[in-house]
Amino acid sequence: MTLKIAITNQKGGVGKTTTAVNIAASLAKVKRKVLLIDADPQSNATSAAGIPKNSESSLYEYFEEGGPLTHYIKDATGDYKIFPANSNLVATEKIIENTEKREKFFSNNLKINKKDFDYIIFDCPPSLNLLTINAMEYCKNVLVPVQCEYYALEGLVTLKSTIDQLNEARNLNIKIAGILRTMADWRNNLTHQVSSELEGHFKELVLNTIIPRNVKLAEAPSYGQSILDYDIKSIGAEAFLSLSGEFIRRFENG
Amino acid sequence: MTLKIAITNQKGGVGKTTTAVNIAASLAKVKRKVLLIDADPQSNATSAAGIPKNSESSLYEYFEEGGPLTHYIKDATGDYKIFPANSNLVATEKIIENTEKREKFFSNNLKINKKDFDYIIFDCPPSLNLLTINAMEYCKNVLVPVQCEYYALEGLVTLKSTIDQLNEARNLNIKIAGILRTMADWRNNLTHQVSSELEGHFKELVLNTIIPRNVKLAEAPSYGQSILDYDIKSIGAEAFLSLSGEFIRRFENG
Ligand SMILES: Nc1ncnc2c1ncn2[C@@H]1O[C@H](COP(=O)(O)OP(=O)(O)OP(=O)(O)O)[C@@H](O)[C@H]1O
Ligand SMILES: Nc1ncnc2c1ncn2[C@@H]1O[C@H](COP(=O)(O)OP(=O)(O)OP(=O)(O)O)[C@@H](O)[C@H]1O
Ligand SMILES: [Mg+2]
Ligand SMILES: [Mg+2]
Repeated sequence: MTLKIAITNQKGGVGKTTTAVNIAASLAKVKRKVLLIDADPQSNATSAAGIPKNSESSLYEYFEEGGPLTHYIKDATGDYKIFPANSNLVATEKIIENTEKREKFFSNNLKINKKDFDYIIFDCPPSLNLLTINAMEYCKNVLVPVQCEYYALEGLVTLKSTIDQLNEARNLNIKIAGILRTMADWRNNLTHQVSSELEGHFKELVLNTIIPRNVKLAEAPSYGQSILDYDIKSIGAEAFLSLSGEFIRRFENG
Repeated sequence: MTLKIAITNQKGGVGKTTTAVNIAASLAKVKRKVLLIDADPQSNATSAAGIPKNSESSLYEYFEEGGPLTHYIKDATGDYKIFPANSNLVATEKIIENTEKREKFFSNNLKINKKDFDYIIFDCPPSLNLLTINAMEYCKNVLVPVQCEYYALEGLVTLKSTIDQLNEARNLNIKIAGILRTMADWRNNLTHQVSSELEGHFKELVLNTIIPRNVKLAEAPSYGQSILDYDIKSIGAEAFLSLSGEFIRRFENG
């Protein structure tokens, strides 16, 4: 049974791409078949996977030109597969805008053989645009990385009410599957405050694994590597390996 | 002569809002009359200025209902004025989409008496949408905060080429007035690498003032205060006061 997860938060810079790339690599390490789909025209996940950003292969070309999925999907540097992005993705949003059932464009047009993958993970841009909404609808499950800081906490309340509105207005059935605390720096009071506020508000939705602030995580993408290949002994790598364990417990054994 | 500056970068979480709020407060401290316009539906600048996010006063209401600007502009906690935002701003984007000369909607409809202000500063959302493009066109000058990390560097190249394309296609004459290095942590190699790469590529566009990573800057907004009111002795406050000096040298005496 393929598990589909959209990594989303309209607040910028909270660690969506860092989470997408490193959880894909960590799940691949424990022998899961993982497809990471880069739905952000900025193509950060694509370059972190070691793929050139300006390749002619993205969801845009797939929807425009068709052809077998294997033509578009590439091998990432971390044993997982990636559906890369490029700047043409901006045009995909315009195309989706002019179709019926805009929110279900991916569900109606993205034909992935579920038997090929155990996990399909989307990296989304920092806005609740049609690319993000389509990824959420396609996956139904949303993982929300939240930096342990004030604005990110504010953003979560907005995201939750947007999802509730979409579900009511368009009968989409999207749910927040988990909230992941990122860039935690326990030397700062702010991290403690935001972290306990999240636990108070969102209770069992908050994942046990917390990703610490670790410069190795920021260095790895400039080499086109996941944290596991860049520095397996770092606290960042440890955190993502333990996150893959939590994924398996929470989503596979449910 | 009113100086207009749009603070923009489609890469998320690079310090756009932190820069907008604290440069507005720092310029107000040295007796400049400053209007900060929050053009991001997330309304982070609005809450950092001590104004409730769900007020009925944003560019959306101004364009829809009209009336005197004084009805919409509020006093911020830091001696500057703010044109707040709320989530209705998302609808403004749709309205702009359906007009002629979409990029000049703000220039054609936002009537601010330039004599009232020395500086008009826009805080933009993390995407190159019509709100951001309108703010860039209205101001002509763009300040780009860049976190000293890999993805932010990649994003800058995209932003520059987007501005060049807009200028050519729509004759807009937008220019990057300055690049501001943010969240610099000199203990990390990455900061040194990205910083020198920026200096190499963008030469005199890179501002001399560098904003250091300082947790006080992340704490201040949860109290609805600028860094000057929250902790005037912090390294964050020092950096923004020196940035206001560089603004005066570069933009006023230019
Ligand atoms: N735990 C961490 N420790 C240190 N640096 C981190 C961590 N997580 C992410 N970063 C760095 O912080 C920056 C923001 O992270 P990232 O780009 O993954 O966020 P994002 O939510 O995908 O941003 P966007 O909103 O632009 O898509 C990047 O430079 C990244 O390398
Ligand atoms: N110099 C700094 N030192 C420490 N923390 C900072 C600094 N600048 C910004 N921050 C914090 O980093 C986070 C991102 O900054 P901010 O929200 O200003 O970026 P942004 O570019 O406006 O984000 P968005 O793309 O969502 O609009 C915030 O939690 C902010 O408080
Ligand atoms: Mg990202
Ligand atoms: Mg912001």
